[in-house]
Amino acid sequence: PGQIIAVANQKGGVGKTTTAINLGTALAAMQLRVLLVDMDPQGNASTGLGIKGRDRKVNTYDLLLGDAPLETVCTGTRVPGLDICPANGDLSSADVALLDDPHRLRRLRRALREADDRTPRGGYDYVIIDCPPSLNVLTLNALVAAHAVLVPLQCEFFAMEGLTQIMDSIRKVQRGQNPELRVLGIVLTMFDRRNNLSADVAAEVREIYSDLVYETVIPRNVRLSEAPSHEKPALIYDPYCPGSHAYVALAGELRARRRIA
Amino acid sequence: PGQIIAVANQKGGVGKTTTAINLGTALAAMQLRVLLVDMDPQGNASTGLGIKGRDRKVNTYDLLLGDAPLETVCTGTRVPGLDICPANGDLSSADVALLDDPHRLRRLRRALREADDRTPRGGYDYVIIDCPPSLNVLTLNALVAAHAVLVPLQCEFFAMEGLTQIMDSIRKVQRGQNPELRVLGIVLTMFDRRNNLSADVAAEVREIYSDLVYETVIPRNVRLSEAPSHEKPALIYDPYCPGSHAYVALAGELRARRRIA
Ligand SMILES: Nc1ncnc2c1ncn2[C@@H]1O[C@H](COP(=O)(O)OP(=O)(O)OP(=O)(O)O)[C@@H](O)[C@H]1O
Ligand SMILES: Nc1ncnc2c1ncn2[C@@H]1O[C@H](COP(=O)(O)OP(=O)(O)OP(=O)(O)O)[C@@H](O)[C@H]1O
Ligand SMILES: [Mg+2]
Ligand SMILES: [Mg+2]
Repeated sequence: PGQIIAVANQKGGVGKTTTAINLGTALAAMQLRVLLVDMDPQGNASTGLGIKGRDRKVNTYDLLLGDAPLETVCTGTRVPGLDICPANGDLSSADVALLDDPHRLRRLRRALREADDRTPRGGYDYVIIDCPPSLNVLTLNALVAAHAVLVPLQCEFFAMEGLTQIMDSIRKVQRGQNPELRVLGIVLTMFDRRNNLSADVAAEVREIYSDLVYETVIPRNVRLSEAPSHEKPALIYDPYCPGSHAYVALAGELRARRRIA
Repeated sequence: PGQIIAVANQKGGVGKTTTAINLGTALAAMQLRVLLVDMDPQGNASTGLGIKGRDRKVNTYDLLLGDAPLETVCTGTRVPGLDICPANGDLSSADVALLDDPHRLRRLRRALREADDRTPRGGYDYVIIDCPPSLNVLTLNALVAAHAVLVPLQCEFFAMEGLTQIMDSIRKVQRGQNPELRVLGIVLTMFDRRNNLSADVAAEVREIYSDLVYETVIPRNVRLSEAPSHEKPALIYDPYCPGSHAYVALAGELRARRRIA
């Protein structure tokens, strides 16, 4: 396939889903073909793109269990060029269902690679995987399947503290099941100009992780949190808001960094 | 023991840890003896109360595995009357370690009840359990151990969508391993007067869940998110800020509701 990017951070509420939806939309707006894989039993990425409950009967859980191929599971969205593998609560049974499979962490990798074998060049330019807030079998499947991982980091103290845990998990996967996995970068989210905390966190993270931290910073912007209730990405709900601009810039920076890497 | 309250919601970043720390502190300030059990491998409640990594060698993981009794695991904090069972990354191995135990969901319940048998009246008035952002073995242990569950709800669209999932899980536990479990209430958090989204979400939740929703609303207040970097609850870091006032009011409402219940 094209580049498979996992959007992961075990800290909750840092902007994983908001980043997956809006980065995906911004890339699709550049005439790229994008697939969003919703790996969270909360199904927020699916909800944010307007996928109704009745249209998730076949979903990422079936993909992981090998009960349905990618072509059957994925469906179009109201964003041209952006497809999605939707998710619902079924996914929370994946832990138990895959227990006895020694290769349980490679299920998603296999499903994506097999789909690519069937349609090598007709596939997607980018596959973006939205992960749940934990380091469980779902997030590990995403890290094993991915070429690279993007870590959204809320500009808050607890989120900064949690950075070492996700970086440790990535290193473990690199040493084990996916040596080619690389860290695409850290994206600062919900940056609030009005308080010092955001600036302090941003400065500290840039000092420790330097070039890994993207130049593009996603500001705290209420339009980003209003958009899901309208079942649209912010880029469609309010294309001129600061949040949308930031995600378009993020897509640009991601593409530019790819050329350099 | 006294009343055991689980603070739970699988949606990430809704204010579970902030509520556990500051509600615990507000109850301790009323001369009540409070124990905070950190059930999250992120260990944010432990960090927010200044427990260093070297002081978490014995932690909630040992309590769950039965390797150490409550008296050995719990330790004092800088808040008079507030003890904590600290947590660290060890806890993320609990899933696998408890796999073969048919009673794996009752481990915390057993540890707390056994401690109470040893010191019936000398124990705690309140035990508050901070849960991770998932419905896994850790959160289920908390729901099986608890008398009641408090659900923090961020005033955002995705968080509101997720309310049915936590309510479903609570019902399953009530029908199964813990029939006495009751829903203490829903606490609206990060309410932002500046935008309509908070007001819309609050109105919708009050309409659906009516009396279950606490009168006390926790405002978005940067002092709440600054406090953990000083290793203090907001009630000590800045006792007069809107966030601290709200948590003191929450403790008052919780006590009053208990008399009525
Ligand atoms: N830059 C932003 N400005 C304002 N609100 C935001 C921003 N990014 C995300 N939000 C809102 O903050 C909340 C948390 O974001 P989101 O759900 O994307 O995080 P997450 O990491 O996917 O959460 P989870 O850990 O539960 O999966 C959501 O209600 C979202 O709408
Ligand atoms: N009322 C508030 N006003 C402003 N910031 C807040 C408020 N409540 C919590 N925060 C901040 O928002 C972030 C998320 O809160 P917190 O970590 O308590 O949520 P959580 O539900 O415990 O997250 P997780 O799902 O990762 O366990 C933290 O950085 C915290 O400091
Ligand atoms: Mg999410
Ligand atoms: Mg927490």
